[in-house]
Amino acid sequence: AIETHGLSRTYERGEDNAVDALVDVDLAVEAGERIGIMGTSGSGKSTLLNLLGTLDQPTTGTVWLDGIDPSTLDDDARSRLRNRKIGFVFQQFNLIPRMTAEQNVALALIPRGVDRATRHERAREVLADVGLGDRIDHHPNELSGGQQQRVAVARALVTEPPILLADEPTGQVDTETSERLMDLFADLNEQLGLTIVIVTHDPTVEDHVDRTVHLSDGHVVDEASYAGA
Amino acid sequence: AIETHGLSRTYERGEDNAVDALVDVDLAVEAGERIGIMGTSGSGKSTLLNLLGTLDQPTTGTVWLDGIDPSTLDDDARSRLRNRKIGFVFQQFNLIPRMTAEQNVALALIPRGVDRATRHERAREVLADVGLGDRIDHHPNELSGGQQQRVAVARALVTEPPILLADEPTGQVDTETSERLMDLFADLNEQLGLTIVIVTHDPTVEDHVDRTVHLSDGHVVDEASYAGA
Ligand SMILES: Nc1ncnc2c1ncn2[C@@H]1O[C@H](COP(=O)(O)OP(=O)(O)OP(=O)(O)O)[C@@H](O)[C@H]1O
Ligand SMILES: Nc1ncnc2c1ncn2[C@@H]1O[C@H](COP(=O)(O)OP(=O)(O)OP(=O)(O)O)[C@@H](O)[C@H]1O
Ligand SMILES: [Mg+2]
Ligand SMILES: [Mg+2]
Repeated sequence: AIETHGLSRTYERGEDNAVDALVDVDLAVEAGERIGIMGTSGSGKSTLLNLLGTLDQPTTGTVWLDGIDPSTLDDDARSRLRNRKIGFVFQQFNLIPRMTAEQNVALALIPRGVDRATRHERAREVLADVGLGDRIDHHPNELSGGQQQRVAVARALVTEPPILLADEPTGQVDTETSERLMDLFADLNEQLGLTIVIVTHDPTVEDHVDRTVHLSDGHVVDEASYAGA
Repeated sequence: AIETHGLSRTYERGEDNAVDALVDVDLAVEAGERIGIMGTSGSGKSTLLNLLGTLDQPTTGTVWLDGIDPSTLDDDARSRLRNRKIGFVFQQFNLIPRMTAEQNVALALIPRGVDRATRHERAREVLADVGLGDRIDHHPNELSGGQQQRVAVARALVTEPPILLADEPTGQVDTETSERLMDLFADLNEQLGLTIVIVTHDPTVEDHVDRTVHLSDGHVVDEASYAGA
C-alpha cells in the first residue's frame, strides 16, 4: 500500500534557520495493516503523514502509493490519485465554516462523481456512525470541539478509501467516544481491508494497531531506544 | 474566586431546534483551588468554561467573579474585568496567523499597559517555560499542533492572571509534554496561588487537581452516578 525510502523533509526559513522535520525515514505499510505513529510534540508525525498523503513533497527520498511515485505526476493526476486512494483526517479538522456537517461530509464525494441525493444520504449514514445523527444540520461553530473532529473523521471515511491517514483523530474526544471511533476503524479494516496509519498521543490506541512507529526529532527510533516507550 | 448559581445556556436555532447545552449548574471554586471538568464530547464543558470566563452570557442563572456579576457591566468594563482576572486557553487555540509565537504571546500584555521591550522579554520567558525557546520566531503555520497549543498556553499565563481557564490544554501533546505543562500549572498554583479550572479528557489530569466536576448532557452529575467514572 505505502512505502518510503530515505524520506526527509526540511523546512527552509532563510539564512541558517532551516528545520529538519523528518530525516531518512524508511517505512513499509502493507495493504490492510494498521500502523500507529507516536512521538513527542514536534517530532515530525504530521510532517510524515502529509508526505504519505501526497499533501506535501519530500526534500529528499521517495514515497510510493501502491507502486506509484506521486512526485512523477502533475498536480491534477496527483490529486486524482489522492482522492481515489486516501481519506485524510487533519489535526486541525479543516472544516468549511459556512457549510453544515452534512454538507462538509457530502462534499468529499463530489470528486467521485456521486449524484447529490446519494452524496447526502451517505453523509448522513457516516455521521450517524460517528454518533452525530442529531447534529447533521449544525455548522462547525455550532458544534463542540470533539463533534467537529468527528465530522472530519466522517468526511475521511465517506469515500470508502483504501487508505486512512488520521492525525490524532481522537485527540479532542473522551475515552468512550474514542473507543467508539477506534471500533469503527477496526470494523472497516476487517470488512473492507482498510489500511490505517494513525498518529496519536493516546497509549490505549496501541491496543488497536498492529505495530507502532516511534519518531524522535524526525528520526524513526526503534522501541528499545525510545525514551518514552 | 468563581461562583455560579442555576447557570443554564440554551443555543436557539429557530423553530424547535434549541440545544440545552448547560442546565442548572451550581459551582463554587475557591481562590487557589484546582478543579477538573470532565464529560463526554458535547456534554457542555466548553460552554461552561466560556460562561465562567465572561466570553458568553448565560440564558438563566448567574456567574460571580470575585463577587462581581459580569452581566451587570457594559462591554468595556466586562473585558477589563476579564483581562485583569482571567487567562484563557481556547480549545482551538485562536492564534493570530500573521504573528510569530513571541508576538502572539506579547500581545496579551498590551491591555496591561506593559512597555514593548518588557512585553517581548516576558513572552520569550514564558515560551521557554513551555519548551518553545527555539520556536519564538515561528508563525502558527510553521509550528506543529502541539507547539501551537503551547503558544496558546503561554499567552494565557504571560499576564500572570489570578484565574486560569484551560480547555483541554494538553489535548494535542504527548504524555511527557503534558506532564511538563501540568507541572508548570502546579508551580504557579503553589507560588502565585493561581486558581485553575481545566477541561480535560485525560484521566491522568485527575492527579493534578483537587476535585473533578463531571458533566453529562449539560448537567453536573455526582461521581457515583457518572457512568464513565
Ligand atoms: N452555537 C451553537 N448552536 C447550537 N448548538 C451548539 C452551539 N455550540 C455548541 N452547541 C452544542 O452544545 C453542546 C455542548 O457543546 P460544548 O462545546 O460545550 O461541548 P464539550 O463538552 O466542550 O464537548 P467536546 O469535548 O467535544 O469539546 C453540544 O452538543 C454542541 O453541539
Ligand atoms: N512550515 C514550517 N516551517 C518551519 N518549521 C516547521 C514548519 N512546519 C513544521 N515545522 C517544524 O517541524 C517540526 C515537526 O512538525 P510536525 O507538525 O510534524 O510535528 P508533530 O510530531 O506532528 O507534533 P505535534 O504532536 O505537536 O502535532 C516541528 O518542530 C515544527 O516546529
Ligand atoms: Mg502534529
Ligand atoms: Mg469542548
